[in-house]
Amino acid sequence: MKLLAVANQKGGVGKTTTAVNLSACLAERGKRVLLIDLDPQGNATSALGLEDTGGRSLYEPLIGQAAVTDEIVPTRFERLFMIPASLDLAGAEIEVARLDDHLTRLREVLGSFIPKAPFDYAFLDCPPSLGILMTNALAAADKVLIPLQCEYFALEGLSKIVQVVEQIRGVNSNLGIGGIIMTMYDARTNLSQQVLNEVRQHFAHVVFQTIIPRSIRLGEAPSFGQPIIEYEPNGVGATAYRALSEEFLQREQGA
Amino acid sequence: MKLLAVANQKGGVGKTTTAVNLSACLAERGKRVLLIDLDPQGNATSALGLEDTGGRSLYEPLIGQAAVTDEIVPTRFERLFMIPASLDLAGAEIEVARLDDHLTRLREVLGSFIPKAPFDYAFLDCPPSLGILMTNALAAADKVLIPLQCEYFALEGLSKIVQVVEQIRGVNSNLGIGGIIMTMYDARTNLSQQVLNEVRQHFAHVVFQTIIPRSIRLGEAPSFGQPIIEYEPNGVGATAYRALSEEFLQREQGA
Ligand SMILES: Nc1ncnc2c1ncn2[C@@H]1O[C@H](COP(=O)(O)OP(=O)(O)OP(=O)(O)O)[C@@H](O)[C@H]1O
Ligand SMILES: Nc1ncnc2c1ncn2[C@@H]1O[C@H](COP(=O)(O)OP(=O)(O)OP(=O)(O)O)[C@@H](O)[C@H]1O
Ligand SMILES: [Mg+2]
Ligand SMILES: [Mg+2]
Repeated sequence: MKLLAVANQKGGVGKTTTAVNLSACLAERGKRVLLIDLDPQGNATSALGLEDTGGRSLYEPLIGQAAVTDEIVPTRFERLFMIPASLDLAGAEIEVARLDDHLTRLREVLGSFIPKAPFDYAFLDCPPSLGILMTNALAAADKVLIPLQCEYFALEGLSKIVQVVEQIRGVNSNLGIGGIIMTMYDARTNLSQQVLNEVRQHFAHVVFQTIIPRSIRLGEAPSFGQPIIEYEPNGVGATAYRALSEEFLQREQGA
Repeated sequence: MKLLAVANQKGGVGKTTTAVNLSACLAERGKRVLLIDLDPQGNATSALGLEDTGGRSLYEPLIGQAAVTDEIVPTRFERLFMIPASLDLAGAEIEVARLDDHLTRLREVLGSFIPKAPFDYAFLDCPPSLGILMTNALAAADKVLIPLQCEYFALEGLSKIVQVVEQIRGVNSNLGIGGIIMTMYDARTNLSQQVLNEVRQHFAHVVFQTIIPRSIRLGEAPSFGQPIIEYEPNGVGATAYRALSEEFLQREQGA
């Protein structure tokens, strides 16, 4: 199983939308996928319609009171499983911070699970911050996917997440940048084009060719608990995330 | 001086855009305003074109190594001053967490400054999280302004920030909700209208009448280091934030 963090400390750039829809598209293509909601907000959990999962989350495994496998729940989509978030998860930041291994706690917790996990890929949807949950995700992951909104503040923050990835390599030498995914691209504006050009110039080999356009349907889908391939199967959002899943697999298989 | 936190743990909802442009509009109307960037990302700092301020930030005052007044810098706008952010600020979360008064540290630091501060209003631009910096801001503030993007996930998170405000009242009984500000409203979509209706139904007395529309100029302005009233003085963004500043003052004076 390959473990990928979906992370960017800038808020609202499309981390959850990307983690949920990329997972759904990979499951549609026959891959077995585990989506882990590491954000106490629980947006990925509600985006798949999993409201009440009996408080399951990574919280108890992180504090050593449950096994990872106890927290896995099926979704109604074939081959797509989830470890949901619960509000306890916010408490995990404080509890993990007090441990000696506060940086590598998640890696240890997942360490015995990963080798026998029945999944091809697992994605960690990270909260918008440089706190414990996000750094734990980077310390545990094989790769990080960086969704990047086509806006000025998001571009400004890119060097920061790249710097953090460099620093985490101190504890996780395996960590690589799996790619930068341009999101909420609005072809009618110069700003989107400028940000895209800038990123393509400085991160030519890392940025995905697939661009996710701004589409209101992507914003509507989570209110119905549906990934975009169910909510609007033939729209621009579904087409883009299917193309992203194809490009993702090409990179993985070429890796 | 009145101290207001601009906060919402949901990312990308318009906290910085609101803090910067409301501050600029109030200064334009003759108020003396201090904008404090409490987000290590430093978006409010760059939105006013203050790139290099010699590392000034609230970091040293928070750890007791400098006075608040040392960190105040002028902007090129009359009556608008700033305490910028620097990357050290990320370290403040960890250092403050270790103090006994980790929840009220900012309030103590500002306590001796506020009574003699030469400002009418101070706004704290908060990072997207439920961490130390945000809870410190709420523990110190007289009121909290909650920008709310007209999207499903943002609506889902509203009960969370309201709950956190309730909890903080334990250490800051003075804290009130100054208002909910609807942002990035797109009149062409049902989603925006649904979210607005929902918020008006449950928070009728708290939500501002002024709605901030989605306008690409608001996204472009920070790349020039300009508030919207300078970048596009007669556009929909400037008009909306001027109307918001008027409604804000009416509430303040009526209070
Ligand atoms: N391509 C898109 N087009 C239109 N809306 C989008 C798109 N991608 C995401 N959204 C919407 O934009 C908002 C922000 O996206 P999302 O919540 O996925 O970002 P995030 O980075 O996970 O946010 P946070 O930092 O709070 O975790 C959401 O309301 C989402 O529905
Ligand atoms: N009304 C608007 N219309 C169009 N774009 C907007 C509007 N308000 C904000 N933006 C843009 O949307 C993005 C998110 O806004 P902003 O950064 O102010 O949110 P935030 O809540 O401060 O984010 P964070 O959670 O990362 O601190 C920015 O790129 C900003 O320029
Ligand atoms: Mg998210
Ligand atoms: Mg901000």
